[in-house]
Amino acid sequence: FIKLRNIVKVYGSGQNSFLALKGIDLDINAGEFVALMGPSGSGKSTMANILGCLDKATKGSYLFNGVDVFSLNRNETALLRRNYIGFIFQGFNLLARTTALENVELPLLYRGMPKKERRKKAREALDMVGLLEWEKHTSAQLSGGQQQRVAIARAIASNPLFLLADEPTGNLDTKRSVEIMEILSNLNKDLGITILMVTHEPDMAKYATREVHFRDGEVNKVEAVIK
Amino acid sequence: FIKLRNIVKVYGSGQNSFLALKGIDLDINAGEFVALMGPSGSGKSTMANILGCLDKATKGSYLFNGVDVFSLNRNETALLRRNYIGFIFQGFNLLARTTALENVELPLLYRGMPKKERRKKAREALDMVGLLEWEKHTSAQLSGGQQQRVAIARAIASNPLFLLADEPTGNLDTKRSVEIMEILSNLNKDLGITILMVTHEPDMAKYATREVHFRDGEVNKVEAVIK
Ligand SMILES: Nc1ncnc2c1ncn2[C@@H]1O[C@H](COP(=O)(O)OP(=O)(O)OP(=O)(O)O)[C@@H](O)[C@H]1O
Ligand SMILES: Nc1ncnc2c1ncn2[C@@H]1O[C@H](COP(=O)(O)OP(=O)(O)OP(=O)(O)O)[C@@H](O)[C@H]1O
Ligand SMILES: [Mg+2]
Ligand SMILES: [Mg+2]
Repeated sequence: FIKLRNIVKVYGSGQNSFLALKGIDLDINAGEFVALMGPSGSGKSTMANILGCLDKATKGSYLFNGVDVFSLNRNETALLRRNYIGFIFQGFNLLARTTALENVELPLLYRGMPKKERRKKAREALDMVGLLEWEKHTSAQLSGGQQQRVAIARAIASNPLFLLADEPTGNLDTKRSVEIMEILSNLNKDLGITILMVTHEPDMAKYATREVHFRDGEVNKVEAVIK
Repeated sequence: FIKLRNIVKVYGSGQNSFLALKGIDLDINAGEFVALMGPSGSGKSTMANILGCLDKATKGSYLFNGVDVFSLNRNETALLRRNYIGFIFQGFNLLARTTALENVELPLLYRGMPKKERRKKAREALDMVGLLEWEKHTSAQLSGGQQQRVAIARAIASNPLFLLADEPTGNLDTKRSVEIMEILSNLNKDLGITILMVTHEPDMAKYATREVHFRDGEVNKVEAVIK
């Protein structure tokens, strides 16, 4: 399903260049739930952004369902992302001055879903994360953990083929974190959605079917987690 | 040192009003390290913003070192905050397109510290959080956990009398989180800095001398933590 070969990522150039990924090989099979772990600054978000087709590698190749992602132009990449990928950002990335409901509807709007269906699906997703009563609040009128949950609802509302979650529970209390992990685990088991989740919390990684550990821009080890 | 009586906070007005704090009484003695815990949306950041003189309550009184905070005008409040309070934001709140070093220097600049001393203090704080090599990176060139650590360095560089930390370890791996907790614990024990830390991680709350638990805008329980 997903094949990464020799992925290198350099930020900046010349004097200011920073080598964030030093040649990553990674395979992800359809239906897996991978936990990507590692110290702060080890390259997890950089990897997630490349897998989510939000950023290109400096070198290497990325096959997504047989498609050579780095050979696509900007429009084709946006289309691939829009139709098949859901992304939960580490910094939430909600639109300011936009309500929680409108934020969750956005990816469905891009897919051309009619308004009535879009609104229904968005409300279902907000309800799953416990925020239906807050649908009219804008990002500035939500707590940190509530913004994170809106970002989660936005990514799952469209049932993407491949869901990337970058630290989805960093701002949540334990009870809410377990609720989110159960939602992701059910999406993976019941709907077969392939998931890559970045996390630094071992308790959350337990919900995954495999762990990959990064250190300083390289794969440190891969653990098959026996379920 | 700090006395809160009957603190009520309502966001918005009329139809759109939201009662976030329902009458909080809280005393904090000089030199305490209080952990403020509770579910997502229970009012912790709202409380921290009022204690940090970043926001005013709708009702109630706040005595800071004998000063009636809500009777101060904007300038006097800004002066109190600038000279006595350090704040680590849940969303980091770093200045974009500004280097890590400049971000940490900012509170020292506001206090009128001369450039040479300011630069030295800022570098010491960045070194404490492990980011001296990243001093020229701007916020966009830093990982989530690195931005969080710059926000921590910025708040501690000026050795404030009262330090507020809103979820300071949400984006950090366990090793970095423990390092930050040891820095805060040492600031509290060695320099007598009073700390209020919002956290949802029980392992981090263990470093505090007292726990206060919120639920739905009210104090749920106060636990004296025996050290
Ligand atoms: N500007 C605002 N307008 C309306 N409601 C708001 C506003 N800011 C916060 N709220 C609401 O007030 C409540 C408390 O928010 P607060 O940010 O204090 O929670 P919190 O305990 O810090 O949560 P978290 O752990 O998720 O960060 C939340 O339900 C939130 O939706
Ligand atoms: N635009 C950029 N320019 C220069 N360096 C960058 C840029 N973006 C990230 N970096 C650096 O690349 C490294 C990896 O960053 P990345 O965000 O992938 O880490 P991470 O594993 O997600 O960390 P965290 O757990 O703290 O979120 C970091 O050292 C960071 O400073
Ligand atoms: Mg990251
Ligand atoms: Mg908060």
